[in-house]
Amino acid sequence: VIRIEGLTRTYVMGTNQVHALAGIDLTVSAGEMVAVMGASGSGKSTLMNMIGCLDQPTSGSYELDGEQVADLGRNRLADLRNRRLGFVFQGFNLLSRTSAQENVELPLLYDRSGRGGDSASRARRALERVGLGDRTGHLPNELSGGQQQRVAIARALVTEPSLLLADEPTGNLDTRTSIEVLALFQELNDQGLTVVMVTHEKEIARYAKRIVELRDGLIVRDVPVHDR
Amino acid sequence: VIRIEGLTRTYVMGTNQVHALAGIDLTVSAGEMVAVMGASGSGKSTLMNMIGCLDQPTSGSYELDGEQVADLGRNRLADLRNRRLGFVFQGFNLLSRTSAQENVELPLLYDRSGRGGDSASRARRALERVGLGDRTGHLPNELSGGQQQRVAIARALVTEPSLLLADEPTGNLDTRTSIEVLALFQELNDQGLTVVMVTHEKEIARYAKRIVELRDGLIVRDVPVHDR
Ligand SMILES: Nc1ncnc2c1ncn2[C@@H]1O[C@H](COP(=O)(O)OP(=O)(O)OP(=O)(O)O)[C@@H](O)[C@H]1O
Ligand SMILES: Nc1ncnc2c1ncn2[C@@H]1O[C@H](COP(=O)(O)OP(=O)(O)OP(=O)(O)O)[C@@H](O)[C@H]1O
Ligand SMILES: [Mg+2]
Ligand SMILES: [Mg+2]
Repeated sequence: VIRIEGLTRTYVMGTNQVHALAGIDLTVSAGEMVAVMGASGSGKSTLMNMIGCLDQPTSGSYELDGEQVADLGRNRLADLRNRRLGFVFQGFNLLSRTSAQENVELPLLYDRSGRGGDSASRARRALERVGLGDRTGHLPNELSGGQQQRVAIARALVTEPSLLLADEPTGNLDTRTSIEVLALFQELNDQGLTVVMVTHEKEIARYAKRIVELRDGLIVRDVPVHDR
Repeated sequence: VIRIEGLTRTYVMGTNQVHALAGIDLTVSAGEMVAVMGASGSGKSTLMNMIGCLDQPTSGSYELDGEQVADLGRNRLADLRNRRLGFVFQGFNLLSRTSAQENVELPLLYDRSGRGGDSASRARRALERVGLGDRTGHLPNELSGGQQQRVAIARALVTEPSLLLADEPTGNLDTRTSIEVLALFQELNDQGLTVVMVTHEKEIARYAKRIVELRDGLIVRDVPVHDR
């Protein structure tokens, strides 16, 4: 699914250069469940934005489902993102004047493949799966931090992606709610969804099958998870 | 320092009522370090907003440093907030077009007490204490999630408050950075800073001296932490 070689991402700030990614080699096959860990500032979100086709590398190659992402035009990229990828952002990125249900419905309205089904009821079902069936009409500022995070998770899953990219999906959730969300990810992974999630909590990472650790923009460790 | 009796906060939404706080009794003395825990949506941020004088209760009384908050006018409240309280928000709430250093300097510019000292160097020192000495010129969108969170922590501490209210201060931080931030809180607490922090991680809560647990807007548990 994902084949990355020699990927770098450098920010130029005045006379300074920040090497957010300093040369990443990473292959993820279909159906894997990978946890990405590492210190604050080590490059996790930058890597996730690359994989999610939301940012361009400074150098290196990225092949998604056999296609070189660098060769794809804007429309093709947007289409790929909408149909195959689900993205849970670290900062939620919900539309503030829009209800929870409408936020979750939004990706379905962009889906030109016409996969059908009533988008409002699909959105409500996705919210029920993350425990927010009684909050569908709330605006983001009428929801707690963890509830906003769960709306972002529902939005990422409603399009039935083949690859889920979740950046700190349980950062604002209590342990019990976190376990419910991870059980949902595992269930979807058993059904074939490829999952790449960033987490800083070891117990959360152990729900995955493989842990990739970043330090200063490089992968320093890539190991399977034993006795899950 | 904090004396709360019978505090409620109810949101009216159409025909529905959401009892975010259903009757809170809580006393916190000067120099305490309290962790507030509870499920997503249990009322933690609502309680923190009350304590931080950022929201008005529906009923009940709140006395801060011997003064009834309900009797205070807007100017007096703003003054109290600026001089005695430091607030770390769950969503960081940084100004997006402003550098890390300027974000941290902001509360010093509002401080009419003229406590003096060059606000730029005080802001830089606060950022160094949270490990961001080399990121002072970055805008929030040029910082990682955990770096933004640390800017929010530096901003809350730069005015040398007597009460720190931190809502999920380590939600986006890796374990090692979290420990550094909590060690800083403990050091300031040893010097007399009263700390009330929300966390969903048990290991983080154990840095405090007391754990208060919320469920559905009520305190269900209030116990000291043993063998820290
Ligand atoms: N403006 C609002 N209007 C209606 N309901 C609200 C509003 N703000 C919060 N709520 C509701 O009040 C309850 C408590 O919210 P609060 O933000 O205090 O929870 P929390 O314990 O901080 O949760 P989390 O751990 O997810 O951050 C939630 O169920 C939420 O949906
Ligand atoms: N637009 C930008 N301009 C300059 N530097 C940036 C920019 N975006 C990110 N950085 C820097 O790149 C590094 C990696 O950032 P990234 O967001 O990937 O880290 P992260 O591992 O996700 O951290 P966290 O766990 O705190 O979320 C950080 O040191 C950050 O300061
Ligand atoms: Mg990040
Ligand atoms: Mg909260």
